[in-house]
Amino acid sequence: VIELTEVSRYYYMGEFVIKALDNVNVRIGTGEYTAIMGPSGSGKSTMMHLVGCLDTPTAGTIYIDAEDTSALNEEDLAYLRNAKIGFVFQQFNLLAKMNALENVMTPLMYAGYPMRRRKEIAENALEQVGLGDRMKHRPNELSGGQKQRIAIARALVNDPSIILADEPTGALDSVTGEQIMDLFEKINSQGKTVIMVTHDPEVSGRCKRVINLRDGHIAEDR
Amino acid sequence: VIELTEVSRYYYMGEFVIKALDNVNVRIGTGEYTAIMGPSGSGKSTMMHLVGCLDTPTAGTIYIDAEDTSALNEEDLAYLRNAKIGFVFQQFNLLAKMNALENVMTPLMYAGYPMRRRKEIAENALEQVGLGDRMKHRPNELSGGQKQRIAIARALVNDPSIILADEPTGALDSVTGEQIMDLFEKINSQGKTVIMVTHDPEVSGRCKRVINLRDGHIAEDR
Ligand SMILES: Nc1ncnc2c1ncn2[C@@H]1O[C@H](COP(=O)(O)OP(=O)(O)OP(=O)(O)O)[C@@H](O)[C@H]1O
Ligand SMILES: Nc1ncnc2c1ncn2[C@@H]1O[C@H](COP(=O)(O)OP(=O)(O)OP(=O)(O)O)[C@@H](O)[C@H]1O
Ligand SMILES: [Mg+2]
Ligand SMILES: [Mg+2]
Repeated sequence: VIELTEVSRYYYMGEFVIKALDNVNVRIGTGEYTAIMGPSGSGKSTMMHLVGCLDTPTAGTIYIDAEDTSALNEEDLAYLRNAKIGFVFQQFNLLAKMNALENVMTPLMYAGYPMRRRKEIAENALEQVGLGDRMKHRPNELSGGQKQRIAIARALVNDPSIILADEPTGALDSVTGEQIMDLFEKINSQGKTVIMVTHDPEVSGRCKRVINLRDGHIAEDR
Repeated sequence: VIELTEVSRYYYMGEFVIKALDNVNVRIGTGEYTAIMGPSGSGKSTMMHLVGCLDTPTAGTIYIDAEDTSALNEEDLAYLRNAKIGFVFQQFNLLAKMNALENVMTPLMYAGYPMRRRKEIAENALEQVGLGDRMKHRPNELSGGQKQRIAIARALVNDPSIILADEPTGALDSVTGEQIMDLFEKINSQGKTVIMVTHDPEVSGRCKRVINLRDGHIAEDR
């Protein structure tokens, strides 16, 4: 369902070029449960942003469901990002002026649900991540792990077929982290494709496939 | 060197009160190497902010080096925060408009060093955390783990006697995380007091004392 063909992402800084990703080739099948690991700065978040259509490659092609993403118009891209793909950001990227419930409701506007239904779906999602009693809190009134869980709830709320999670348990204690991993496994068992960046071998140990990045290349894929 | 006596931190939200910390009593001696653990939302960051004099308690007293922090004037508090205490924030709190080097240099202005010396000290600190080749990058041009390491370098650059680190290896792979732990251990062996919030048992396993928080209380202290 996801295919990267000779994908590179370079950053040009004066006379230097930083090869965040360099000639990456990978295919991920529908319904797979894949972990992406690698040292800090090895290109994991860069790869996730490219797959999530939040960034465009310097070279190479990205296919989502057999479609070349560079050939899609703005409307189809928006559909991909909002309806088909759920993205949990490494830094959460919550909107500071909205509370938890409003943050989780934002992707539902795209799906066209009426207000009352959006509120219901979002409340459910927040209860699923254990934040039923924090719905009216704004991000700066929440702990790190609570913000992370709101980012997760928001990514899942549109029931997307592809979930891209950039270190989704990084700010969580082991018990809460376990609950979140159970949630991702349940979603994967429903046929969704789950790709998760993680530094935690406990997390990658539960994934069927582990891709290791190093300096912008795929070092290992097992 | 750090003492909390019946410290509480409450948040009043309409008709609710959230007891982020509730009647906490703890004494941490000079040169100790203490881990603080507990579930997401249990009050760890709240406790760190109170100890770091970045927040004031709703009740109770906080003593740093035997001084009651509520009795200090603005100048003495600024000295504490800038010179005596180094704080690594859970969300890094880097300044977006400055590059890595400038971010690490900011605490040195307080110490009154001339520009060239500040630059030198900051460059050293960045090399110590493996970011010698990222000095001119701004935070949005850096990976999550790179931002975390800049936050660490900035916290250590004034050679403070108390280091408060809120999940300092949360965004790091195990190898980079090990290097950072070695750095903290080296600092602790020089007599600095190190208090580290962590979810990682590998990290807390290296600390001589582990304090467990739960719902704003100390559940265990060993
Ligand atoms: N806008 C940018 N300009 C220049 N370099 C960048 C930019 N964004 C990222 N980089 C560099 O690209 C490399 C890969 O970054 P990326 O965020 O993908 O790493 P990562 O594997 O997610 O790391 P981490 O585990 O620390 O989050 C890093 O070395 C980073 O410094
Ligand atoms: N400004 C605020 N207003 C209301 N509640 C708050 C505020 N700040 C924090 N809280 C609440 O206080 C509790 C403790 O927060 P704290 O950030 O100390 O948790 P934590 O132990 O650091 O969690 P984590 O491991 O997730 O980072 C949380 O339940 C949080 O929702
Ligand atoms: Mg990353
Ligand atoms: Mg915290």
